Amino acid sequence: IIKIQDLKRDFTMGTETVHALRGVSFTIEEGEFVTIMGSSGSGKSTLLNILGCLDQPTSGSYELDGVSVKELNKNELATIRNEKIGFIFQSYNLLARTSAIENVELPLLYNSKVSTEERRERAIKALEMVGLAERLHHTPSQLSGGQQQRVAIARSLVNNPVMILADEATGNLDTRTSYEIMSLFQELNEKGITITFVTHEPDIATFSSRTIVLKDGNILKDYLNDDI
Amino acid sequence: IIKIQDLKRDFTMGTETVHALRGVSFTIEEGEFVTIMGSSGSGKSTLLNILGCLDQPTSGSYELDGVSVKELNKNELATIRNEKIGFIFQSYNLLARTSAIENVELPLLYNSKVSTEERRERAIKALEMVGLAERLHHTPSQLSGGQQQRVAIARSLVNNPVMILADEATGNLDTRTSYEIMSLFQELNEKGITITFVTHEPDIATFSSRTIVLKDGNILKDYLNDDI
Ligand SMILES: Nc1ncnc2c1ncn2[C@@H]1O[C@H](COP(=O)(O)OP(=O)(O)OP(=O)(O)O)[C@@H](O)[C@H]1O
Ligand SMILES: Nc1ncnc2c1ncn2[C@@H]1O[C@H](COP(=O)(O)OP(=O)(O)OP(=O)(O)O)[C@@H](O)[C@H]1O
Ligand SMILES: [Mg+2]
Ligand SMILES: [Mg+2]
Repeated sequence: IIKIQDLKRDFTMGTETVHALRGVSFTIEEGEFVTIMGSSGSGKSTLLNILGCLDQPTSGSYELDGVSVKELNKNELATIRNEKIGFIFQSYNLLARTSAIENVELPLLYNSKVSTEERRERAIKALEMVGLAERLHHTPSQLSGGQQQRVAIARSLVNNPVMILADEATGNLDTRTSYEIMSLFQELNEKGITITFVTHEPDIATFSSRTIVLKDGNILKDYLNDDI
Repeated sequence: IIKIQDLKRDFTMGTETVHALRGVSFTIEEGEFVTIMGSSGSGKSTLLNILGCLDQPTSGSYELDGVSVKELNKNELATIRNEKIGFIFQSYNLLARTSAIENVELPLLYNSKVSTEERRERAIKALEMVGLAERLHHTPSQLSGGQQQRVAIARSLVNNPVMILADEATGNLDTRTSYEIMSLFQELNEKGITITFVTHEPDIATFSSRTIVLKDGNILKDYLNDDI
């Protein structure tokens, strides 16, 4: 479902250039559950943003579900992001003045096939799945860090995406809550959803079937987790 | 240096009241290195915000360095926050339009005893200590999540505080970088700085000498780490 070939991404600021990705290649099959690890600054978020069609590479190719992403126009990219991909940002990107339930409903506002009642039901169900049934009407500043993170997770699920891209989705959660979220992701994966999960924590990586390790914008290792 | 007695903090939103802290009491001696753990929503940030003089309890007492914090006026609180306490926020609270070095210099702007040159030197040194010597002029959006977190850490150090309050300061860092940051905190602790560190990760807690566990706004356990 994902095929990247020699992906490069440079950030140029005046005279300085940061080579965030220096030629990354891999293929992810539909239904896989892959973990991406690597040290702070190794390029994980940059890679995930390209996979999520939020950013374009400087060079190299990205095929999503057989379609070359470079060929798509802005509207087609927006539709893919909204309907096919559930993205969980490292910094959540919640709307500050809206409640948890409204934040989670947001992706459904653009979906004309979903009625107002169904939108509310789906949002409530997603928040229940992450343990936030009692925080529906709190705004982000009225939520703990880990609760905000879980609102971001719930929001990524409401459009029934075929692929979830999660950037550190358990970074602010205690061990037990993290394991509950990872079990939820395993359940979604068993239903066929492809999951690409960035994490720093080795024991979180064990919930997936394969691990890709980045170092300074390159792939250091790419191995199946059963091999450990 | 810290003495809290029966601390309570309620958040009231309309008809709903959240009892974030339900009567918390402990004493932290000068020079201790304490870890606070607990599940998402158990009250850790609420507690830390009160200890950092950023929030007032609903009831109960807080003595900082022998002074009852309730008796202090706004200016005295601001001075304590700026000069005595280094606070690392769970969501960093960096200024979006300013570079890493300017963000780190910020607490020194209010310090009339520090010249412009010394301010710049201290900021550079703090950023070097967290491994960001090559990112001085990047703004937060030009930094990775873990790099932003480290800018927040560096900023907490520049005023040479007597006490550091860190809310999940390694949540977005890979294992090796986290251990480097924890060693840095151990070094600062050996110089006499009192450290109170909120974390979810048990192996990060082992860098401290004592662990306090919160559950639903109450203290569940309070033990010395050598006892484990
Ligand atoms: N301003 C607020 N208004 C209403 N409720 C709040 C507010 N701030 C926090 N809460 C609630 O108080 C409880 C404790 O929040 P707190 O941020 O202290 O948790 P925490 O232990 O830091 O969690 P985490 O590990 O997820 O960061 C949570 O259930 C949260 O929803
Ligand atoms: N917009 C930008 N402009 C300049 N440099 C950038 C920009 N975005 C990222 N970088 C740099 O590119 C490198 C990779 O960043 P990226 O966010 O992908 O790292 P990461 O692996 O996600 O790190 P972390 O684990 O800390 O979140 C970092 O060194 C960062 O400073
Ligand atoms: Mg990142
Ligand atoms: Mg918190």
